[in-house]
Amino acid sequence: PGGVFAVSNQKGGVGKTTTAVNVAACLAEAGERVLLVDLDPQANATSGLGIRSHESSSLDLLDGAPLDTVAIPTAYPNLTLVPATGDLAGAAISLAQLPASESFLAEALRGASRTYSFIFIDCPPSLGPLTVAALVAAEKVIVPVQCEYYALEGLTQLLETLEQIRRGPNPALTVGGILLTMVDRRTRLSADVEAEVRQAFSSLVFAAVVPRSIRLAEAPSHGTPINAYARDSQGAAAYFDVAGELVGRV
Amino acid sequence: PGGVFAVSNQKGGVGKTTTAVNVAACLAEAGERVLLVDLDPQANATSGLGIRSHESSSLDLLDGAPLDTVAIPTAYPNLTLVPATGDLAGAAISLAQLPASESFLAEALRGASRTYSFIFIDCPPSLGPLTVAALVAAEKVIVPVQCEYYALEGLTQLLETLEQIRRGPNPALTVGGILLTMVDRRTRLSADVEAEVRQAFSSLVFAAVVPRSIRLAEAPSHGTPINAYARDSQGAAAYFDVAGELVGRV
Ligand SMILES: Nc1ncnc2c1ncn2[C@@H]1O[C@H](COP(=O)(O)OP(=O)(O)OP(=O)(O)O)[C@@H](O)[C@H]1O
Ligand SMILES: Nc1ncnc2c1ncn2[C@@H]1O[C@H](COP(=O)(O)OP(=O)(O)OP(=O)(O)O)[C@@H](O)[C@H]1O
Ligand SMILES: [Mg+2]
Ligand SMILES: [Mg+2]
Repeated sequence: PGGVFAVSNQKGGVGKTTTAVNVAACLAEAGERVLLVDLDPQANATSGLGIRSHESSSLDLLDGAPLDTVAIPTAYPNLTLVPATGDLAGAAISLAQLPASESFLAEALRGASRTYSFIFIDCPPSLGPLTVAALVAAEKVIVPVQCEYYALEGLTQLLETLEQIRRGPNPALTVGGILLTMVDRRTRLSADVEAEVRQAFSSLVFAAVVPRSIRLAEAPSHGTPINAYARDSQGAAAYFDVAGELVGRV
Repeated sequence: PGGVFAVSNQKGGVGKTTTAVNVAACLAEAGERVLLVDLDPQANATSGLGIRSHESSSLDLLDGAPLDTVAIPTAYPNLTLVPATGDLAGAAISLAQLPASESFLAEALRGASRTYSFIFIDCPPSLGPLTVAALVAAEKVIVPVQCEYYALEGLTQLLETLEQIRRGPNPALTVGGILLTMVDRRTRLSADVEAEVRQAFSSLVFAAVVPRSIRLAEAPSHGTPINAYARDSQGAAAYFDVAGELVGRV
């Protein structure tokens, strides 16, 4: 099973990093060899796994550094990280100017599936050059969607971009799943958005949802994924469900 | 009083659009002539004000279109909008390649302070060319910060970028205020983040905070600002307070 997954949505704050970190951690705990690539200049996935200082980063892959010189172990068995750096923000500009630079990550990850059964790429909140590089490198895209109006609105724009990538540099790219996050079924808004997404996108939408759970928001300040921070929380249960469903979908 | 304010934070989903739309609407209701410029390809501020279709957009300002051919009235007296379009995403790439393009918005807004007492620019969740153009055009920056860990982490990176803009193309740029959003004083996380931000940034932080309020998340699906959607809600009271404090700060 497995594969290379971009976790992407240009809408900000929908749970991309939370999903990338926690699905990766749950699969690693289940014995899968997992690589998490942080491609966001904010480097939230890096700090969310408790990594403070590191020599190299995903930026070095742009200069052709081999993956195994950049990937570092985390405190969690089976979970390896390519950390990010703030300097990635500058790379977005230079990427836009280099020809065929959109495939730098695809090249860096070539052959990595022999070492890792699952590879996740945490994307920044945009459809710029860094996200394009992730979409070119990925086989599938996981799209977290917060159960609120603005996040719903952005879904169409994202799916159009995926279609362009499919027609262009990466014909193999498919939607691995749309994941509803920060679900609060007590509110009408959340229920309405969930109903609309399931109606519009039906089987593309994960059956599992991630409820709004304070433990998920607390875990990053401790630099730990949810299965290490609050194993018995609703948030942990949800991400174990998502990870299980993902294994079934691939 | 008044001035040109960029509403910016590269962290996604912290309440930039919600703050830009609602502070603009509250000031307009108080009789100030307000212009809201949507510079985000997601065009959330545009749909948040109920504007569905429009001929021109902030992208046309990049081609030198005069402001008064692009700015359109909204349903709310004293509130004028420069709508956004998804095509702005492509502009970010071409902006990066043109010399001195970072001042296209500053040029377009030259003289606009004779017509509008307050001008707000809603920025995308990045520190890329569109946000740089907004920071070059602005006199002050309003920084919404969600009371959660990842948002706190990003604050230092943002303030460093502001310093670079001040040393470079816009020496007059200052921080107009840091606004704590989605505050939920029942949770320890929110209280801890609030305490840390106030301690680190003291008088830069608005005394007024914006509580987490479902009405604020519902309003955009009705295309109305909070003072029109739920005038008696905590969310509306908070944004009237923020607007009032902003007038006092300028
Ligand atoms: N299910 C949840 N319940 C409660 N809080 C959550 C949940 N998922 C994410 N969060 C919190 O919401 C905020 C946004 O989530 P996150 O940073 O993962 O989104 P993102 O899409 O990666 O943001 P960005 O667009 O900035 O990259 C974070 O503070 C996170 O801790
Ligand atoms: N105080 C609040 N209480 C409850 N919900 C809020 C509040 N402020 C904003 N929201 C909701 O949270 C989500 C994120 O807010 P918003 O879109 O304004 O952030 P943003 O920083 O503009 O995001 P982006 O980075 O994508 O531009 C939206 O669904 C919005 O409706
Ligand atoms: Mg993120
Ligand atoms: Mg916004």
